[in-house]
Amino acid sequence: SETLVVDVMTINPATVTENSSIEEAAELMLDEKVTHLPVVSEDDKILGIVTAWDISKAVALKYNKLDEIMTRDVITTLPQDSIESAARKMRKHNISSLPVVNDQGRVLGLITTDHLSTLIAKDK
Amino acid sequence: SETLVVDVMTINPATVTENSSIEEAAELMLDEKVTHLPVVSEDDKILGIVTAWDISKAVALKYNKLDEIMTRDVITTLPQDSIESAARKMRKHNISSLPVVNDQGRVLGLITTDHLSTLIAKDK
Ligand SMILES: C[S@@+](CC[C@H](N)C(=O)[O-])C[C@H]1O[C@@H](n2cnc3c(N)ncnc32)[C@H](O)[C@@H]1O
Ligand SMILES: C[S@@+](CC[C@H](N)C(=O)[O-])C[C@H]1O[C@@H](n2cnc3c(N)ncnc32)[C@H](O)[C@@H]1O
Repeated sequence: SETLVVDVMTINPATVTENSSIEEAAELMLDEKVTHLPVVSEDDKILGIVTAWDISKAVALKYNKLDEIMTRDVITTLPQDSIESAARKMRKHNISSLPVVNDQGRVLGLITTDHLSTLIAKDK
Repeated sequence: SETLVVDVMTINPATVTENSSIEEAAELMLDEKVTHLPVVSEDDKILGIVTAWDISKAVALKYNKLDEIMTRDVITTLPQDSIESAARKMRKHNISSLPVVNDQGRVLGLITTDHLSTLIAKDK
């Protein structure tokens, strides 16, 4: 039977708020050893995403505020979606992760290309 | 038949040298839309790797030189290795890419978890 996003996602991923600084986002990525942080509202609804690539962009272009580097039009997936549809979405948009949300937009998890690559590691 | 690293890797990936600055590495990642840059010698031999996560670490810990953030004990793979062995190496070390080298350590390509996730996208 099919493998779903909920079967492989990270539950309760580390997140930041819109008021976080770039340094705080960088420190959280370092501490949690992650490269993607959903940006959420007070009640955990998805507002955007910031990644290690965005922090690298801040260094290259000398931006100072998280607001200037976060991506607001976030591509997300549902827990019950198949991993193939998640993989297709990530390939289509050249992104390495998708926040997993419920139908009210509340962040439940995070799925990344690392998770999917791990499935290939187990295949044989 | 088996899918090999050479079948999916990026050929001639963007690279930096040990004398590159953190800003130059960040600019190259932005321009090429990548998150991993092998660090190479004058004759293209692998010396290390620097990633968007390392640049994020530089922001968090206030490091200024590429030398202070690059990883020197690089885990690599050969073109003729299977994608499953590449996926297992990346999972084992919690890394998202492997420089592809020949047996003299010359950089031929780069394989990432994005490449492997793309294979899941095509499966169905
Ligand atoms: C075009 S990708 C290339 C690098 C790498 N694949 C990555 O995902 O970081 C980098 C950009 O994609 C954005 N991004 C990452 N995940 C996203 C998602 N789920 N929805 C929308 N944008 C996303 C980041 O904010 C960053 O600006
Ligand atoms: C522990 S990983 C966690 C984040 C993410 N998975 C990544 O690969 O960037 C981050 C560290 O792995 C290192 N790294 C990435 N690819 C590597 C490789 N092929 N060999 C050795 N270290 C590597 C980076 O230099 C960085 O310091």
